[in-house]
Amino acid sequence: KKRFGIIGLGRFGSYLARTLAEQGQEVICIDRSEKAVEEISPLVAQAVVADATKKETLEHLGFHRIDTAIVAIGALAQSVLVTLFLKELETPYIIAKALNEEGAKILSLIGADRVIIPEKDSAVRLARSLVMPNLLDFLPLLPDFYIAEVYPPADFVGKTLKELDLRKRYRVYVIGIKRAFSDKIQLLPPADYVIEKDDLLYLVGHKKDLAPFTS
Amino acid sequence: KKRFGIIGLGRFGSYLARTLAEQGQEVICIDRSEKAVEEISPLVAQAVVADATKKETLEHLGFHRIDTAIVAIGALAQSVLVTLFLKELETPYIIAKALNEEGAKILSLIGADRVIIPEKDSAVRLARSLVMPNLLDFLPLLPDFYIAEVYPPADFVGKTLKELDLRKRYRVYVIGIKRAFSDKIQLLPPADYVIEKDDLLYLVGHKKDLAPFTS
Ligand SMILES: Nc1ncnc2c1ncn2[C@@H]1O[C@H](COP(=O)(O)OP(=O)(O)OP(=O)(O)O)[C@@H](O)[C@H]1O
Ligand SMILES: Nc1ncnc2c1ncn2[C@@H]1O[C@H](COP(=O)(O)OP(=O)(O)OP(=O)(O)O)[C@@H](O)[C@H]1O
Repeated sequence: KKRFGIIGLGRFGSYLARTLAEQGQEVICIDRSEKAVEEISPLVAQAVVADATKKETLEHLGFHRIDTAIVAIGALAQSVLVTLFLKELETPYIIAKALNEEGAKILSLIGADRVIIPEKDSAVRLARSLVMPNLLDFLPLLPDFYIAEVYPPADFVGKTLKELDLRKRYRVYVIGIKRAFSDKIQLLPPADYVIEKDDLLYLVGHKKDLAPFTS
Repeated sequence: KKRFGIIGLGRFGSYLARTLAEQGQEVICIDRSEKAVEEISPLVAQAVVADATKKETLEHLGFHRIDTAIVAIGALAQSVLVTLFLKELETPYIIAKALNEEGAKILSLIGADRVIIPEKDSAVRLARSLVMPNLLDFLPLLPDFYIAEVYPPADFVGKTLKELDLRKRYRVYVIGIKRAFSDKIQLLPPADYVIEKDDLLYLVGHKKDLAPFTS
């Protein structure tokens, strides 16, 4: 169970807090709006009314001890400060929301490990589904079906895909393989492919069938 | 090439207009803000400053002749009116943006064929990638790799997957099959599965390899 800190309870931040809490994660939240904090409070571990651009506040509230922080504030002047302070508090992983590409660049330079533009991401996905209607986004179509990125179990090494017969024996399919020292993913590898120790396997299957490989 | 009408050039509407236009689609836009219209104008077929809650305006601007309309206005009072008018103008397909579940329900009842909550969708995706980090979202991982939902070509009917040898001969893989009159998708079907005429095949592969099946 990981500890998430969410700063900013606008629509994106609130939905994120809610979803993480529903999935059993420990979620602490900050927002300067009482209303926003009040609404999320019953659903999360902790929600506090505060100004996140005060570094001492972040420290007081334990933001130096969380695993992942998400800065869900659109206004760049604010999100840049908060991101800077989280970086200085040595937060292991910082995700920041941006309104546009320029903001995204700036937040990355300040120290965000990952930047998200929610409206852009969903607009791009929608555009793709409108222009290529029978090309589907994997996850909505097959809700518990995923791809897992895993190293092979020891007893797979040195065997061919055909020998391992993963589809029948494990109900997963190797959809791609990335060899060590390559950043190219070989898609739909042939049945006679021999698995090597440092290969990164991309397995497709039902969540429960992938679990033995990902734990 | 399809004709898209976008009403509301906030962040979501603007990114959508931009992306569709970049993909060679014909895009017409309405917004009551001059600034928003000015910014998108060089990139799309047509962009007009107007109040979309006037039904005659929508008709004048040709919204009764577009293929798909996207109402990208957050404010429910506005989006409900626009959706109603588009329905009355017999727009074939209406997508509406909502801020929350209640708005989404209302817009569906008014006549939206599909409702999107952009901030929620991206929050849910982010939450999933944070909680299950080696379970991946298909599309960002393998950018030109998709799933296509297609009926089988005539010469596939009556043959087994093994016989057809799709991976080797066509560079695609049948990841799932939905039989006629069933809404259950059989995932990772066995090699001896015999394809039937009304089966819906879910093929995974590179965009260029899927093209012959989807055109
Ligand atoms: N300095 C701050 N400290 C704490 N909370 C803040 C601060 N600045 C902004 N917020 C909060 O962050 C939330 C989101 O802010 P903002 O309006 O900038 O984002 P937004 O991009 O419009 O949000 P969304 O689109 O997700 O609804 C608001 O609830 C606001 O109260
Ligand atoms: N009646 C209307 N006619 C035309 N445009 C409108 C109308 N009402 C709102 N708009 C426009 O729709 C756009 C988006 O509006 P709104 O602020 O409600 O949505 P939003 O959800 O905050 O947008 P986003 O989050 O995508 O930035 C604005 O640019 C606004 O000018």
